[in-house]
Amino acid sequence: RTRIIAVANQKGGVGKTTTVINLGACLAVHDLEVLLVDVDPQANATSGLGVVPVTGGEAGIYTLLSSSGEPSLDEFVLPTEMEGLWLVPGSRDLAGLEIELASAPEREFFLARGLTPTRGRFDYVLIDCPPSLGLLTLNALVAADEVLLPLQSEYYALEGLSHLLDTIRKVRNLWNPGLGIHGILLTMYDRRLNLSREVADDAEAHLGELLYRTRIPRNVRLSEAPSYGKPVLLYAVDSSGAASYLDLAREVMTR
Amino acid sequence: RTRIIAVANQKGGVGKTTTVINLGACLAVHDLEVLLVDVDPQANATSGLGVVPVTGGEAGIYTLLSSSGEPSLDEFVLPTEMEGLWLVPGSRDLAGLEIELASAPEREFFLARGLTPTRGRFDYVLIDCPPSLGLLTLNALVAADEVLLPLQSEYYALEGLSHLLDTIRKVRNLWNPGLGIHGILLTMYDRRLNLSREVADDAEAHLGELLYRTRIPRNVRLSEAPSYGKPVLLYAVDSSGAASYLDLAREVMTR
Ligand SMILES: Nc1ncnc2c1ncn2[C@@H]1O[C@H](COP(=O)(O)OP(=O)(O)OP(=O)(O)O)[C@@H](O)[C@H]1O
Ligand SMILES: Nc1ncnc2c1ncn2[C@@H]1O[C@H](COP(=O)(O)OP(=O)(O)OP(=O)(O)O)[C@@H](O)[C@H]1O
Ligand SMILES: [Mg+2]
Ligand SMILES: [Mg+2]
Repeated sequence: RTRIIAVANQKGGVGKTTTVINLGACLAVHDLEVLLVDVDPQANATSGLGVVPVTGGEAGIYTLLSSSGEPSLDEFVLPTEMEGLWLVPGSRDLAGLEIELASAPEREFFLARGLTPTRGRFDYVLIDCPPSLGLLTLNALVAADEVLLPLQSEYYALEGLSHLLDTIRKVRNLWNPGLGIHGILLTMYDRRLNLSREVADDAEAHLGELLYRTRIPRNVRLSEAPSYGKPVLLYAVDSSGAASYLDLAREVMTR
Repeated sequence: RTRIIAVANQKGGVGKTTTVINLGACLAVHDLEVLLVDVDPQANATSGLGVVPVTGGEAGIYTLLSSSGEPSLDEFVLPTEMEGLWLVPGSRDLAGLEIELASAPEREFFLARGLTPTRGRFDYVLIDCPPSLGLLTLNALVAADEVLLPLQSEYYALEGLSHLLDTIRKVRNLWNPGLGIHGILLTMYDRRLNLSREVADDAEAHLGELLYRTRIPRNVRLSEAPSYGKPVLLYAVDSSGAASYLDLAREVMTR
């Protein structure tokens, strides 16, 4: 009954972190228990919620990934300002992990093992991935039941999609046969721009029902909210950004 | 007399590729010889110029990085549509290189060795980096004389800057004592938005003269141009995007 969803795209700046924080908050507000897991060394999902990323031996994603036994979840999970929204904080130290784990056996399974205790305890687990298809994102794809792909309404974003879909197929064949695509989310959509409409039309034509009906508009409140350490629901509840992530949460719950 | 400049920032989507292509074109149009080197596995700088990224054994960045002897530059450099603008095309295969080179001796120096023949042949070499601080970006920082840091006018972008500056300092101490910061470039600046102005004020206060006077405005022509495989100078010469990169080129030439 727990759905683990990796939010991934190797293209940078497409709205992965913004989606993890705000979809997470909009799910939690429907009386669900939601865990956010920050697997990006930038630790933006962590600081975007007003939490200081961990370093050194402090419990967090780095210790979760590098510990050999099955960790006790209570050590790694922090509450946030919102009822029902929890966080495994990120860490800059993750940047070194790619090289450290490069030759470890079963290096793709560290996160899957670490998240086992979340099953039955949370309704949704959302994993924020870094902008690459390296070992950290692979770990997220192996640990996940499904992938949510943010697709910025721009040319380069559409171009990179086939590489990401190839990688998902590879992970399914090699390590995680049950991995599905939860959906593809158009982000920073501006209906006044030809480019936005062209990318949306292209995506509709090629991706069909994989595409969520909800499109996230470009909305400055979404980019202001992290500087206050809050999801947009708490920062600007009347904004189009908050409304669109509430729509997305309803769509995610009914899929 | 050749200046090798790495355009780097681990934050995704801040305008690294857009800056490499458009600053490159605006320098070339001043009768300079400019080489663009695409070190990002996404190969956006390559496709943004209408060139198909290379795969397999075809000559390009992958063979340049993985060859042991000093390569002959003519094998790797392609002309572009613009006089004086040349390209070492990128490749998806680079994604695997991080793991392949992880245990190679002197793994940080492969690009520096490969770019030696550019000295004296080009006025500027601009290196497009992926959104990470892994081995590919390290190679670019070791090969470069200077770094140009695009800084998106957003909260997360400002947050990540200290990590990037730490990394540059580390590279200077360990592998490339001459590495300097050419400048920090505000991108996607929208003076109508409080957030943009706040980030700009913050950057001015903390970074002072490292900041270029030129600010790149948010301009849709910049994001349309890559779908036509052209720098914005050839796609929409009268746009604010083209004007701002021409200003930047003049500022870069006089620094
Ligand atoms: N719909 C939106 N409207 C306006 N700004 C947005 C929107 N979504 C995200 N942003 C802003 O755009 C920038 C990029 O978004 P975000 O950091 O979430 O992308 P990302 O894919 O997580 O980036 P990275 O690849 O670096 O991890 C951020 O500054 C964010 O605040
Ligand atoms: N000044 C600008 N105005 C409008 N759009 C821009 C501007 N600069 C870049 N863009 C667009 O924003 C997106 C991100 O820019 P770009 O791809 O150059 O960033 P990047 O840092 O190279 O990304 P990555 O981290 O994925 O390599 C692209 O779709 C690009 O076309
Ligand atoms: Mg992110
Ligand atoms: Mg790029």
